[in-house]
Amino acid sequence: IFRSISAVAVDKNQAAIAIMNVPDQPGIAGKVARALADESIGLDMIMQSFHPTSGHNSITFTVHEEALEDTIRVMNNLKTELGASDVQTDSDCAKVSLIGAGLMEQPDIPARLFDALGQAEINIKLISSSEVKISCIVSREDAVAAARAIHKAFELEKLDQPR
Amino acid sequence: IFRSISAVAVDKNQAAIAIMNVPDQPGIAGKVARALADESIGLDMIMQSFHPTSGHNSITFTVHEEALEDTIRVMNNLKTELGASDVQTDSDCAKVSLIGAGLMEQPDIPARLFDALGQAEINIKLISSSEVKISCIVSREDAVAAARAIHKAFELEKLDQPR
Ligand SMILES: C[C@@H](O)[C@H](N)C(=O)O
Ligand SMILES: C[C@@H](O)[C@H](N)C(=O)O
Repeated sequence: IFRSISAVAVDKNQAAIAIMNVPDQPGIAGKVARALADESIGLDMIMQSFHPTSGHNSITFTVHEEALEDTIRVMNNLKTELGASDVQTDSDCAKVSLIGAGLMEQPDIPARLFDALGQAEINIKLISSSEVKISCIVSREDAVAAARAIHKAFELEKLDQPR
Repeated sequence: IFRSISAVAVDKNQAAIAIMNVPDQPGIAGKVARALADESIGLDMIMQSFHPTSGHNSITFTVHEEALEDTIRVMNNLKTELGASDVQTDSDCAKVSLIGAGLMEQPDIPARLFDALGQAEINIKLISSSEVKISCIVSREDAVAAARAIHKAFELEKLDQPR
């Protein structure tokens, strides 16, 4: 059984927002993060991955759903300033995370996690990972089934933790 | 001074690869991660963010640079199977990470981190974050300057750690 895995965490109150097609130049991410900090908007996750067209990129943030409106306002101001193409949002977000130690050291762990969600017919909207936590954003209605599928895939019920 | 920040870590031996425009349906991320696990390819980071066109998405991985060739082979096989548009790679990757506790609780921390890189004229290729670590992929030639800029921005030299 997976000794390095300790728990599955669920946060149903998330929302995602992305500023799309900003210039891929130094200082842009700083401007965006600074504008959010100036309004004391707390961030949960930040993701920037490969972008189809070179010279541009998009930055995705997840925030507490109550902060989404403020975040949209800040991003729309930045859109004009940075010449972004648009701001995309998704208010139907729940974060489901696998928590443990050295999660990325065994390639079978991310595979088993994503397989479990796939077999449960749950679509993954966003992914972020580190050594101690792999997080997937799914729709809120899928959150409970997602947590259950991951529990089962990693035999967490055998740990009998008072979660 | 930032009590919650403890260190800056640098890993110069990374490479990034992304499978672009896969169907945004349940089970796809599982297929990709399983194919990599079957070849025992260790992953460092996994990122999936907002995608410009709905119905498709791209998944970005970072691996040890020595694993890039194997990873490209696996991804090219998947490309045909999943109907992906292409596989993008970047072998010039260094991961520079800020490590601490509760990093996302203070919005000023990500802002200061990205500002520091922007002011040092360092372009951020990929971003991934969690409560205890914010990682940026930059080009290898920028790694040392990036670590130094972050150290300075968070006054880490005052911690006088034998890093
Ligand atoms: C897109 C944004 O991350 C940019 N590359 C920067 O360094 O700020
Ligand atoms: C793109 C991929 O992540 C897909 N949404 C899945 O759930 O597997």
